[in-house]
Amino acid sequence: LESEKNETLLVKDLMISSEKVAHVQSGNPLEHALLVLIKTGYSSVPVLNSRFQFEGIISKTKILEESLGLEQFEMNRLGDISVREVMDPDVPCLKKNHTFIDALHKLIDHPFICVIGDNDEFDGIVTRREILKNVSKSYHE
Amino acid sequence: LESEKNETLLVKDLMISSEKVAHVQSGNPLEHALLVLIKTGYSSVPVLNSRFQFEGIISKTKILEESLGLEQFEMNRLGDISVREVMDPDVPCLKKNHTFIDALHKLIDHPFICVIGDNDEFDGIVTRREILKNVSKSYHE
Ligand SMILES: Nc1ncnc2c1ncn2[C@@H]1O[C@@H]2COP(=O)(O)O[C@H]3[C@@H](O)[C@H](n4cnc5c(N)ncnc54)O[C@@H]3COP(=O)(O)O[C@H]2[C@H]1O
Ligand SMILES: Nc1ncnc2c1ncn2[C@@H]1O[C@@H]2COP(=O)(O)O[C@H]3[C@@H](O)[C@H](n4cnc5c(N)ncnc54)O[C@@H]3COP(=O)(O)O[C@H]2[C@H]1O
Repeated sequence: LESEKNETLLVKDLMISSEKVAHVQSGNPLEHALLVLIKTGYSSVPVLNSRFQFEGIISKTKILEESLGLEQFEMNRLGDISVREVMDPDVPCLKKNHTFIDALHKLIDHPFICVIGDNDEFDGIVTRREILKNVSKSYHE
Repeated sequence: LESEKNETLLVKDLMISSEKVAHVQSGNPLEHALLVLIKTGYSSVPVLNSRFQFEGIISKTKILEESLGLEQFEMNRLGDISVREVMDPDVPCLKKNHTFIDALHKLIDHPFICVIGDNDEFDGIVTRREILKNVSKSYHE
């Protein structure tokens, strides 16, 4: 049965590997992060430290919230705040040897899940799109 | 088989109905739309006209692209541009009597799909989260 085939897939077979994943560095200012997010078109991306270890997730919403002043948008502030200060460090992650089902379960509440190694090294991401493609295949057989 | 149960679900059983969907009006300025997107936390929402008919989708990325000046962000422009001028009017939609499989297929490339009636009236949206919840249930039985 096709759905049984999916159940044997591992995260490492499903993930977009790190070199293809847009990210920002935790020490960079929000202004830089916002430009990366606009240029790549992504609503949120992983945050890594200078040793390429995973630290959290930064989104356009979070950055824009910081720019909201009393009367208007105050984009100048964004040069003075680092990504690390506003990123979300508290997100679920996966390991490369986790399963399709582990990924499916976590992707119910998150558009993508980061894959990290034993030393927090950033390996890649699993996206909802990848899971949905596999599920769609299993319904067509 | 659980996966067969999913195949009989219709879009009307899966959708978030219109009164629960955040949206903006096509005649409103981008500045208003951006505030709605930040306040609700959504990366993009449906655009409706004054008769509650579906017209397109507006995203934070699209609005922020409009604010990018030569040297910096120029948020003042956003008061002068209407949602209709920059929204994406060219998105796939579904009808209430379409199936789970129709929705699954369109959600491979879109985080949500708008559901519209015969007269373009806006009925609701189907989200990836809703499909993934159903798929996850079918793997646990
Ligand atoms: N440049 C592009 N080309 C084609 N389609 C695009 C696209 N940008 C966005 N999409 C479509 O929009 C969905 C939502 O993108 P979003 O940026 O909100 O949310 C994305 C983004 O936050 C992150 N993501 C995906 N690919 C990434 C990458 N290469 N680098 C960094 N983050 C990525 O994972 C989330 C879910 O991605 P997913 O593929 O499931 O779902 C994507 C994809 O179907
Ligand atoms: N306030 C909140 N509470 C709990 N979880 C939240 C949330 N805001 C976002 N999320 C989570 O983040 C995912 C991506 O949200 P995003 O805003 O990029 O993308 C959303 C948004 O563009 C749109 N959307 C979802 N619900 C909406 C609503 N009630 N009104 C308007 N647009 C909605 O559909 C896309 C996919 O939604 P989906 O539920 O599959 O996936 C959501 C959900 O899992």
